[in-house]
Amino acid sequence: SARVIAIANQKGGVGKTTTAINLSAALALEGYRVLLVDADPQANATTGVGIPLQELSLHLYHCFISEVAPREVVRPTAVDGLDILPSHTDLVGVEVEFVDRAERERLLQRTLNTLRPHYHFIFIDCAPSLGILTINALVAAHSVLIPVQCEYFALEGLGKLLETIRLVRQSLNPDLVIEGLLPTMYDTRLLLSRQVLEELRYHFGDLVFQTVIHRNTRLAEAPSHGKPICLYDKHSRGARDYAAVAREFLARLAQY
Amino acid sequence: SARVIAIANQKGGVGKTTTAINLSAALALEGYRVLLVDADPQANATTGVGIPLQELSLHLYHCFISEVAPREVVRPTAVDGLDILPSHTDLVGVEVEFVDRAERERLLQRTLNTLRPHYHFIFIDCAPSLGILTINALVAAHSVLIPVQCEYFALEGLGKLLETIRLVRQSLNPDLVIEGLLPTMYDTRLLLSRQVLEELRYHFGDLVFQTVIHRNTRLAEAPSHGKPICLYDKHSRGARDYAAVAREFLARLAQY
Ligand SMILES: Nc1ncnc2c1ncn2[C@@H]1O[C@H](COP(=O)(O)OP(=O)(O)OP(=O)(O)O)[C@@H](O)[C@H]1O
Ligand SMILES: Nc1ncnc2c1ncn2[C@@H]1O[C@H](COP(=O)(O)OP(=O)(O)OP(=O)(O)O)[C@@H](O)[C@H]1O
Ligand SMILES: [Mg+2]
Ligand SMILES: [Mg+2]
Repeated sequence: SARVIAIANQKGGVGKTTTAINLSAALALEGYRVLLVDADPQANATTGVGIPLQELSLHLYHCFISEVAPREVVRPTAVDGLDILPSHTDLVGVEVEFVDRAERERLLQRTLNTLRPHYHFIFIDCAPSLGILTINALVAAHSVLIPVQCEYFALEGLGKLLETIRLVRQSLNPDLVIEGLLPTMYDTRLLLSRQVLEELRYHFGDLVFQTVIHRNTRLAEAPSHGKPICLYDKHSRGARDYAAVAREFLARLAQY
Repeated sequence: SARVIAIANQKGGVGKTTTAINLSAALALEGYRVLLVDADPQANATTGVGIPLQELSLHLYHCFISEVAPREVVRPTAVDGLDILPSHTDLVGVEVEFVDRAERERLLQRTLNTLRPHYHFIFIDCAPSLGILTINALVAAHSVLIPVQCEYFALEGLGKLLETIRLVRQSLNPDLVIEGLLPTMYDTRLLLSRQVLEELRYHFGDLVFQTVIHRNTRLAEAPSHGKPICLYDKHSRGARDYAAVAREFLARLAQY
C-alpha cells in the first residue's frame, strides 16, 4: 500500500509543483507506480503534466463531495506509471464551504484510502498556504517533503511550517514525519544561494537532502509544453537533479 | 486623502513583497508620504523593512479585533516618509475566526479609513491566495497592481485573478480598477522571459507597465539586511528598475 508524501511550504514560488511533478515522474521512470495529487486550486501540477483545465469535468472537489469514486477521477499522464488526481479552480471554495463540517481535515485521507492499494507512492502538491487543503494533505500523509528556495524569505517561513507539522502530529496524525528539506533554485554563482544552503545544513543537518536542485531554465520551460522534465529535456541539469533526488529519496526510505 | 493600491497575485513567489517594499520606498524617496500595509501572515514585508517579528507586540490583527487604534500600530521604517502597518503569523487565524462575522470583507477598509488622511499612497502586500485577507485588500483598495513573473505558471493564474477582481467590483467595491500588470524577474538572456512578456503585452496591451523589473540578485539579498533596495544598493539594476516603476506609476496616475 502506497507511502503518501505531502510536498508543502506556505512560502510561494519555492518549487513545490516543480518538485511534485518531476520527482513523481522520475520515480515512475524507475518502474514505480506513482500517483500525483494536485491539492492546489491553482491546478499547476494538473496543467504542468499536460491536462487542459477546460477539458476537465471530474477533479478532486468531486471526491470531497463524494459524488464520484476517486478511481473515476484519476487520469493517466504521458509518463508510463504516473497517474494524476487533478485539481481545479473550483477547489478554492473548500476553505469556506466545509468550515462547519465534522472531520473536514480528513476529506483527503478518506479519498486516498481507496487509492493507496494501487500505487507505491502518492505525492500531494500543496498550495502556498497553511489552510484547510494543506492541513488535509498533512493529515493524509506519512511524511512531508519541504522544498526550500535558496533565498532569504524562504528561510523565514520554515519555523511556522515546522510548528504546524508538530501541531498536526499532536492532534490529527501522530505518525507524520519530515521526509526532508530539499534545496531548490540553487545558483552556484550567487553568494546568497551558498549562504542559505549553509544555514539550512547548519540548522537542520541530515534532514536536508544531499541533492540540491540547481536553477535551470529548462525546468521553467517544461510546464508550458505540458511535460515533466524527463520528457521535455532528459539531458538537462534539471532532469539529472530530479533523477538524483529520486535515488536519494529511495535510499533515505531504506534507512527507516 | 491617500490612494490605496493592493499588490496581489495568488501565484506564489512572483515578486509581490519585493514590489510592495521597493515601490513604496522609491515613492517615499520622491517626497511622498507612504504607508506599507502587510496583509500576509508570512509577514515578509514587515521583516523585509527591518522589523523583527519577535519584538512586535502590536500588528494588523489587533486592528481587526478593534483593540487598538490603527495609528498606534503603524511604525516608521529606515526610509524617511515610509511607515509600515506590520503583520504577524497570528493573522493566519483570521480566515476561520471571522467566517461568521458580518462585513468580514471590510475589516481592512475600516482600519485604513482612519489612516488615509495622513498619507499620499497606501500599498497593501497580499498573501499568495484569494482568501479573506486578499478580498479585504481588494475591497479597501482603489486599484490593484499585479506583479507577473515572466514564467509560464504565472500567466496561467491571471484569468482567475481578473475574475476575482471583477466579482469584487460587482458586489463589494464598484470603483476598483487595475493599476497595471508589472512584469517581474525578467531575464534578458532567456527566451521564456521574452515569450511571456510578448504574450502579456499581446493580451493586456497598455495595462502592462512599460517598465520591466529585471532579475537582479541584489533584490533578493536586500531583505536579509532589512532594507529596501534603495538603501541596500542604490546603484543596482533593481534600484533603478523600481525608481523607474515609481515614475511610471505617477505618470499613469496623472492620466486618469
Ligand atoms: N530549479 C528551478 N530552476 C528554474 N526555475 C524553476 C526551478 N524550479 C521551479 N522553477 C520555476 O519557478 C517558478 C516557481 O516554481 P513552482 O511553481 O514550482 O513553485 P511553487 O512553490 O509550486 O509555487 P506556488 O507557491 O505558487 O504553488 C515556476 O515558474 C517554475 O517553473
Ligand atoms: N527581480 C528580482 N530579481 C531577483 N530576485 C527577486 C526579484 N524579485 C523578487 N525576488 C526574490 O524572489 C523571491 C520571491 O519574491 P517575493 O517574496 O517578493 O514574491 P511574493 O510574490 O511576495 O511571494 P509570496 O507569494 O510567498 O508572498 C524572494 O526571495 C525575492 O527576494
Ligand atoms: Mg505550486
Ligand atoms: Mg510575499
